[in-house]
Amino acid sequence: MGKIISIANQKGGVGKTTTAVNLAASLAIAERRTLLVDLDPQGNATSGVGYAGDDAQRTIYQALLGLATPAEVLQQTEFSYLDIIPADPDLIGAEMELLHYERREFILADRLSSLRERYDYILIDCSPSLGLLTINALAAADTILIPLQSEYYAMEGLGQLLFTVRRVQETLNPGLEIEGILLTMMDQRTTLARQVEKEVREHFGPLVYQAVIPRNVRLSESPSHGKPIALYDVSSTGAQAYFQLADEFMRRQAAG
Amino acid sequence: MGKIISIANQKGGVGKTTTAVNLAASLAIAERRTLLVDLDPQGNATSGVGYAGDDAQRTIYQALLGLATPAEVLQQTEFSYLDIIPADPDLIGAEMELLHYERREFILADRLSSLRERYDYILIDCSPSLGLLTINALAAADTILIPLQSEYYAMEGLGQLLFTVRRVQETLNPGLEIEGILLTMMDQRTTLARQVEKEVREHFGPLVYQAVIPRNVRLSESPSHGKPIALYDVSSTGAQAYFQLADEFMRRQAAG
Ligand SMILES: Nc1ncnc2c1ncn2[C@@H]1O[C@H](COP(=O)(O)OP(=O)(O)OP(=O)(O)O)[C@@H](O)[C@H]1O
Ligand SMILES: Nc1ncnc2c1ncn2[C@@H]1O[C@H](COP(=O)(O)OP(=O)(O)OP(=O)(O)O)[C@@H](O)[C@H]1O
Ligand SMILES: [Mg+2]
Ligand SMILES: [Mg+2]
Repeated sequence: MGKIISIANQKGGVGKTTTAVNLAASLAIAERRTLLVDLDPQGNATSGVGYAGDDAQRTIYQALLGLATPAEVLQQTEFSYLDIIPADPDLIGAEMELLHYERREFILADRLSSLRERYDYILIDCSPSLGLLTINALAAADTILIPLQSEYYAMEGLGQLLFTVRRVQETLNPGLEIEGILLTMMDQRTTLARQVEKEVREHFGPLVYQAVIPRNVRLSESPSHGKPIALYDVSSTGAQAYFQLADEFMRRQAAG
Repeated sequence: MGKIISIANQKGGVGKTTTAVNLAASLAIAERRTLLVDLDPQGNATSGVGYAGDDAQRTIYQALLGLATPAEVLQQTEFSYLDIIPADPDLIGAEMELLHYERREFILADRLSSLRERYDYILIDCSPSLGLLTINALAAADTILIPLQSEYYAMEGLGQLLFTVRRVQETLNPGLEIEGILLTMMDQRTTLARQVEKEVREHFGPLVYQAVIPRNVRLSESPSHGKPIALYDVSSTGAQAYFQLADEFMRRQAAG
């Protein structure tokens, strides 16, 4: 029974897509059957795995509005254990259109339920907002993985995100848990980053992954080649950090 | 007659707030009467100028919904030529609420029209989305200032943003122009950043500011002290770059 994990944080540019793409690729390398769902109209996760977007009729937009089944819109990637449901700019309109649906917060949950059997993990890359699409992702998810940039504005937003998670637990999805908090773009040389790490570990304890993603230019270069870091530069500190994250993530699943 | 400039880009974390806060502060130092409007529920611009948010009844949310006049919600800052209309998390609900209004794209334009006389510049900090709040900002604005991170995903989003700007020009605000494109978080050492700068200048020519904002840790430290960079560390490369931007911005106004 596949586990659904939403990678979310309404603060922009904190490494949601980079984490979704590279954790998904690392899990696929470990032969876990993985589906990556791009729920952001920017479509960054879609291009991050090298999907050229040649078929605008087979995206998450069609699946959400019931124009196609999820099985019809999922596509293969270069990794045999990784599929993707791509996004395209049509998704911008989806938020307004979904407002008129019954059970508008559960549309994604309903659509993904038929795919759970096929995968070990379904990762959802969210856009930087707390609108209806992200609420759909939180209502559908078993857990939320929170990428956290070690910066002041990012810390400020964490409270708002946790408040939203609690509200979703109370009203839409009582089983939603926090998968973990991942420190991203960490530059150990700066006092700010070290202060943030100390505060976050003190406050959230074991929820925070031991694995920390360093700032590494190879991570920002790899999307321009349409490849996850494992294919672009496997020896980079970025690739090693995401392998470490995948290991820790899988160990936590085993521990239950 | 005050000029309204929206600082927008749906890509997250590209330096919208950092630009809004520090351009506004630099203009205030040059004794231009400036108003900063925080239109992002994250409220980063609000805390970036050190506003403690002690009055939840006097925010942009009240002004948008007509619960208070704009003049009642604007607040003073440490700079005598800079006022702010703060944001708070209530704003998350505003997008859904505004959907039911007549002229729902023009609510902000209508509210700000009474303030135009009082200021030389009104800067609007937008959230990382192309939802109704950002559409309101584009419908109200004379121009849009686009912070652009020199990264692949940010470049990918530029096309979508320009498409949206064209649609707003055709349907809501024919007078909307591009104020300029600002390269942010520029790390001259990386090939990716140099490539992006070369491409952007070739493609957009004089629209791109000569001033380029370097990656500078002092810029990310200053919000934790609730101060724009000019007050936090005036000698930093970040402060100097935003002074240079303000100069170039003012020279462009004079040139018309
Ligand atoms: N560890 C890292 N080191 C260096 N660059 C990184 C790292 N992680 C992400 N980046 C780059 O930083 C930018 C922001 O990351 P990313 O797009 O993954 O964040 P996001 O949270 O998905 O953004 P959005 O809020 O727009 O969806 C991207 O250009 C990405 O390539
Ligand atoms: N030139 C710079 N050098 C170093 N850090 C920077 C620079 N500009 C911005 N930052 C930091 O990078 C992060 C992202 O910047 P900022 O929050 O201004 O972007 P944004 O586009 O407003 O994000 P959002 O999409 O969430 O609104 C912040 O933590 C900020 O302090
Ligand atoms: Mg993203
Ligand atoms: Mg911002």
